[in-house]
Amino acid sequence: EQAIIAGVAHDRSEAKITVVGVPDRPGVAAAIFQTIADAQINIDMIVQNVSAAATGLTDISFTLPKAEGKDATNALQRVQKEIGFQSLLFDDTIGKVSLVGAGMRSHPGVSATFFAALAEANVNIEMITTSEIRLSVVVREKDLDNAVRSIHTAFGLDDSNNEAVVYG
Amino acid sequence: EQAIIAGVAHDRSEAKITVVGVPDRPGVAAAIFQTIADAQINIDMIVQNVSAAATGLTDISFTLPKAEGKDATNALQRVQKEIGFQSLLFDDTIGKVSLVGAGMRSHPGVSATFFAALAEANVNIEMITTSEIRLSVVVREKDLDNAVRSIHTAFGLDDSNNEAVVYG
Ligand SMILES: C[C@@H](O)[C@H](N)C(=O)O
Ligand SMILES: C[C@@H](O)[C@H](N)C(=O)O
Repeated sequence: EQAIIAGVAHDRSEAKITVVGVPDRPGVAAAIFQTIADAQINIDMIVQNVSAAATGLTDISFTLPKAEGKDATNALQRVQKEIGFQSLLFDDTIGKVSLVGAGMRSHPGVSATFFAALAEANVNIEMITTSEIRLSVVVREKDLDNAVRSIHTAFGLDDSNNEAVVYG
Repeated sequence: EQAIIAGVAHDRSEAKITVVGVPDRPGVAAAIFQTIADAQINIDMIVQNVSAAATGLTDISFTLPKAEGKDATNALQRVQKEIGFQSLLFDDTIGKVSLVGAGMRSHPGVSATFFAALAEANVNIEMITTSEIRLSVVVREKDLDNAVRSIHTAFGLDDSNNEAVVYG
């Protein structure tokens, strides 16, 4: 089975919020995102990795339009005590870059090549979230253009042609 | 704009590996996933959240077929010193459940409802990764069927009809 690489998407319109030190027990994610929904804030990526065994705490990060950052942090601060998280981080100088394609699950070389392209451009990868059709990373906003160029080069993609690249 | 909820996918065939205490600097993700690619291991989800400011370390988790777990941990152990991560966690009793749809980004109520369904079933959410068309969580394998049932109920989905539910 071949992987298809359709192209590279990038976005500099988003900010990131990290809810730090979230108790890892049922109901907490629900409370956080109900608060966000009640404030009518649109969410793009949500990322949560496993909690630390020692603390029973984890972090939940999500991205959203920059203009909605203040509303989101205000809404979350109001429920901090009730939910029990330690702190909030707000970051509005991120860029998001994604490799868009299909069948990428059975081609581990695709993610290796994607991450190598970022390394080649000396771009630090701050967050990763992937699916079979989309590999997305968060980087510094200032690194976004270099990241996009490097990924285009690594996969032989060219802005001017709209054909997908077959990999594998 | 309305969100479309197409259905719920679930998967109990995967295991999870967490590379713990990964230095947060360019090139590290590339090295980890080149190791995995060289071992010809298929990867599904990759999740990385932001590093701790105090330590400069983060974790990278990924899921893969259970049968490939040993090969993956062996391959990573061989490069532990070179890459510099602290430890590896291997977990083969996970379940993955996903809400599949479209336009979910502009409907924060969708993720709130999804997470609330899991909370309602007393299912702990161990990892989260989302896109506009798919919200995926990792839970205990033993909780998978309860999670799926609860999500069906929360969204008014019915296994017997194949129509998508419109939300919003
Ligand atoms: C951390 C958060 O996801 C929690 N485990 C929950 O289920 O809500
Ligand atoms: C942690 C890892 O993603 C690292 N920041 C890298 O860029 O490779």
